[in-house]
Amino acid sequence: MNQKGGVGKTTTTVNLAAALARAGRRTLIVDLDPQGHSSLHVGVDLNAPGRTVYDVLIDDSEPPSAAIRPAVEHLDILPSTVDLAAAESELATLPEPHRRLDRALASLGDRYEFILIDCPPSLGHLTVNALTAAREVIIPMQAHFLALQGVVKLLETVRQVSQAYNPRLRVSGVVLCMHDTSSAHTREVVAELESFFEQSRQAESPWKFARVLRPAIRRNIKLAECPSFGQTIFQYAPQAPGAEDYAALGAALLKEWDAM
Amino acid sequence: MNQKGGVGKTTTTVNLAAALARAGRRTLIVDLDPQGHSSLHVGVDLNAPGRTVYDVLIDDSEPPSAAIRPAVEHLDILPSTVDLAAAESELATLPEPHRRLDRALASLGDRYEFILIDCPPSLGHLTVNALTAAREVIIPMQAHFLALQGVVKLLETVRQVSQAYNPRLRVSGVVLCMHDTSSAHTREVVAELESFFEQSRQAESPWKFARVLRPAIRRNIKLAECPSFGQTIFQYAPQAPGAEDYAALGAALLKEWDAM
Ligand SMILES: Nc1ncnc2c1ncn2[C@@H]1O[C@H](COP(=O)(O)OP(=O)(O)OP(=O)(O)O)[C@@H](O)[C@H]1O
Ligand SMILES: Nc1ncnc2c1ncn2[C@@H]1O[C@H](COP(=O)(O)OP(=O)(O)OP(=O)(O)O)[C@@H](O)[C@H]1O
Ligand SMILES: [Mg+2]
Ligand SMILES: [Mg+2]
Repeated sequence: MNQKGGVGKTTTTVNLAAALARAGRRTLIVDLDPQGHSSLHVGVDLNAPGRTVYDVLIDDSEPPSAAIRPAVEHLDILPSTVDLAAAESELATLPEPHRRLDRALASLGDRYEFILIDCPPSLGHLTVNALTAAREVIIPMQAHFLALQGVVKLLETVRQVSQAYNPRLRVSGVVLCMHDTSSAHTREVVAELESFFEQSRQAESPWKFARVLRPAIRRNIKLAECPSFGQTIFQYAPQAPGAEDYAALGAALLKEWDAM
Repeated sequence: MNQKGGVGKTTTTVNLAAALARAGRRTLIVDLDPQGHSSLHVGVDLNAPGRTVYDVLIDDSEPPSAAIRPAVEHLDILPSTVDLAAAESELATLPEPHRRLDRALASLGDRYEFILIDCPPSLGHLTVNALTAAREVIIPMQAHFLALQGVVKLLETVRQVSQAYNPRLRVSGVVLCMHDTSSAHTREVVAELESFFEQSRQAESPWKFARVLRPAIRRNIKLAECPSFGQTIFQYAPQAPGAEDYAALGAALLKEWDAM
């Protein structure tokens, strides 16, 4: 999640999920963004009829399994729809509006080893549902000066939701997206992020063990091209730097999560 | 303006304004984004006391001139503040909430030849104020498949505001930001945009004469670095491709606007 737009949330959700699936791990993408970009990214036709995450959130009796569709081997998706925009206000009228997704996903039992939730660029009801349901928060961002400005606010929101609804929530860390390895400025921004996380080790907070996740995901035009074919980077350009980086990030996170 | 985040609104507002100022034209930047990125970009200290666009919007008796500060030669800024986030809801309680900026800027008379307004990534009261006050709309975006998805909705919003509050509003066109000239995919997305604008010539709409503006602004890390020094690209790296592109875009727009 990241309330800032265009930082790599969708690209990371889809390609990291695909990396986990390639490692043989049963993975589900939940597209919680009314823009439906994760759904488009794996070839879902947003205009075709079918149940979506909107039905699952708004209607207690709607089982997520009826809405889930296959994407690639070991990877399924619970797709979005433009109707989801209405959910931001409709959720407010329901009981325990922040816990709708949590309950729905709990009903899936252990069908999936990993569930990755793509959030919209906002801190509204949809994102709060994601933070209430999740175990971990991954924050995609660019290592740019202006991008640093939003991180503190984001972490404060995570803390508030954690305290109110999900005490076990923790921030795994930041995924550096569209990364330019050649720039000194980029290195300075990364250093600033790493030093912030270092200083957070001392006190209790959801980001106590957060860090800059590795590897960074280099800018690679193939990552911007594959959504237009409804494919993950591994289907579209498996030799590309974008595939290499997301595969390595997936392997690094699996190593950490399997050890927990 | 563009309701999508991270597309180049701030980078374009500041560096295009700076290009106009370099051509000797008296220019004002209005920072309408609570994030305050345009203000940061030209070295304004958001924490220092002083009047801001928030005071001007909320308080009828507050003259914009009291809030305006110099940035570089021929370029001033009406800065933002984090308080502006409250304006989204406070504006709703005021009479003619959409026209507050229009009235405030009208009081400046002909003090400035050009006023460029940096909008937040949303279609709320602040952006509607900008669309009500403006003559022209410039849409920064990346030539990526996923970026195309938001354009239709954006233009519909422009049409609604134009019909309700500002019949003379017109869309100048799209500025291609962070442009990758080497990719066939990018060329296809640009072709799709150009063909959309071609087909719009036949009917009346605010985008009847809109087009893809030239030149595109190439990806250039210098453009991401200069905000951290509170400088425009012309101060920070006047020989860089980013400076070259924004200077050429400024010249092209001046040619069009001077002919009107
Ligand atoms: N490493 C990369 N290299 C090149 N292009 C990238 C990379 N990561 C993302 N992109 C492209 O940048 C754009 C923004 O990325 P993405 O859509 O993943 O961001 P987002 O945070 O999900 O945006 P939103 O806030 O709109 O949901 C997309 O067009 C995407 O294809
Ligand atoms: N041509 C470019 N080359 C390299 N970096 C760029 C370029 N244009 C913009 N950037 C960088 O990309 C990021 C997003 O740009 P910018 O802040 O201008 O977008 P925005 O639309 O104003 O975002 P927001 O929606 O948050 O207001 C910034 O870190 C900026 O410095
Ligand atoms: Mg997205
Ligand atoms: Mg901005």
